Amino acid sequence: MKMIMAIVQADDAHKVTQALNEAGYRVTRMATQGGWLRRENATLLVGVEDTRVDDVLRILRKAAQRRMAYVNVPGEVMGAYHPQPLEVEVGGATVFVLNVERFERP
Amino acid sequence: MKMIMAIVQADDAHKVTQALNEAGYRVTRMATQGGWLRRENATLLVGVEDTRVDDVLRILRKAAQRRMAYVNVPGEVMGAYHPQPLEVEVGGATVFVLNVERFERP
Amino acid sequence: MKMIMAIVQADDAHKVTQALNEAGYRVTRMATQGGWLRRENATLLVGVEDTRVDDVLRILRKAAQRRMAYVNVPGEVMGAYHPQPLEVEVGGATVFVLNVERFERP
Ligand SMILES: Nc1ncnc2c1ncn2[C@@H]1O[C@@H]2COP(=O)(O)O[C@H]3[C@@H](O)[C@H](n4cnc5c(N)ncnc54)O[C@@H]3COP(=O)(O)O[C@H]2[C@H]1O
Ligand SMILES: Nc1ncnc2c1ncn2[C@@H]1O[C@@H]2COP(=O)(O)O[C@H]3[C@@H](O)[C@H](n4cnc5c(N)ncnc54)O[C@@H]3COP(=O)(O)O[C@H]2[C@H]1O
Ligand SMILES: Nc1ncnc2c1ncn2[C@@H]1O[C@@H]2COP(=O)(O)O[C@H]3[C@@H](O)[C@H](n4cnc5c(N)ncnc54)O[C@@H]3COP(=O)(O)O[C@H]2[C@H]1O
Repeated sequence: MKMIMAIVQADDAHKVTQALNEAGYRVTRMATQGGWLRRENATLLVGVEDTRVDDVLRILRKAAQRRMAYVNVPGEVMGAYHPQPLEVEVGGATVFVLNVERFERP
Repeated sequence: MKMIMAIVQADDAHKVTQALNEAGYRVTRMATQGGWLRRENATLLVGVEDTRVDDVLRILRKAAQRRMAYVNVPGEVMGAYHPQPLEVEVGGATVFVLNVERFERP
Repeated sequence: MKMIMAIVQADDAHKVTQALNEAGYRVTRMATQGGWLRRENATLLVGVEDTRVDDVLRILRKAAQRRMAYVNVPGEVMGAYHPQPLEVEVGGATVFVLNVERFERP
């Protein structure tokens, strides 16, 4: 079994969770925060059989499209002052796949 | 060392944490949400020596009893409308055991 | 790749995250709670290349100093009543390093 930890934008979390659930995958959602932009995002925990990892990645790619957006960066990030909004890439997912040694439902 | 990630019902989280603490185990609690029923639940992180995993599972089984309950399922889950409450199994724990390569207290 | 899970005091989370970001590390922050003192703390997720783990530990040691403090312990912990504040060690970090089998940005 593998534990997939997928960090997605807060706005994409609902759509991604629904797409995974409809494909039969179980999902647990954690409200998290990005360290750099200090904006709310979401980390989804998805425990799946080893053979299902690629299918989950396919669903993530489709449901969490990467796109460019203008965001207000907190003034004191890295000490410089950003009076203008900064164009950063948002959307998409950052995904870590970890091995699960045991899965139990005591 | 192993990292035990135990997803339990929100109502059981306090009782489970206390039982683990009283047995000498350290616990970190995360407020999480189920993807399917969209209800609050809790994910407990418990880092333990390899030989202690079965003892933690025993405590989880005892403190988080599985039981049937009626819940209101959000109307648009999977597109169908559920006017009546649905009987689902609640309680219990969903447990993932991951390997910890290093444990440090810098 | 490794996933570093660092549990730090809530008061230290911002300073630690900034120090890691300024060193070029990506950080995701989760608001968590200690099981024993039931106080807010923070769990930081930092996915890094294998060779960078020691550098992250060095930054954690510097930014999250361990120190003694008086805290009010919830009355019913372990059944005993603590009328006086208890001196416990706070600060510092509890760090788990887990192996990441795959890292993807679908
Ligand atoms: N130290 C740094 N120097 C320069 N640029 C930086 C930086 N830290 C972050 N960025 C940039 O800012 C975006 C938002 O980062 P944030 O930390 O708020 O939000 C991040 C963070 O919460 C998480 N994340 C990404 N990589 C991670 C990793 N290796 N470990 C833990 N969390 C990660 O995913 C969110 C989106 O990341 P993404 O890479 O798409 O997008 C990142 C990246 O393009
Ligand atoms: N492999 C896994 N990976 C990550 N998290 C996991 C997981 N298995 C369980 N969980 C977490 O544990 C909660 C309880 O799961 P359980 O399987 O007992 O009880 C579940 C299950 O009986 C059912 N269910 C969940 N997803 C389903 C799906 N895609 N299709 C059919 N039934 C589903 O609804 C109950 C509540 O689900 P909910 O998502 O609200 O809440 C889930 C979810 O937060
Ligand atoms: N192996 C592990 N697995 C998961 N999470 C872990 C962990 N070790 C530490 N943590 C997390 O780190 C926080 C600080 O732990 P620390 O050991 O420095 O400081 C601890 C420790 O000195 C003491 N303590 C905790 N549990 C205890 C227990 N069962 N018996 C005796 N002392 C305990 O109280 C302090 C605060 O504990 P609290 O639970 O509120 O908060 C803990 C907990 O959230």
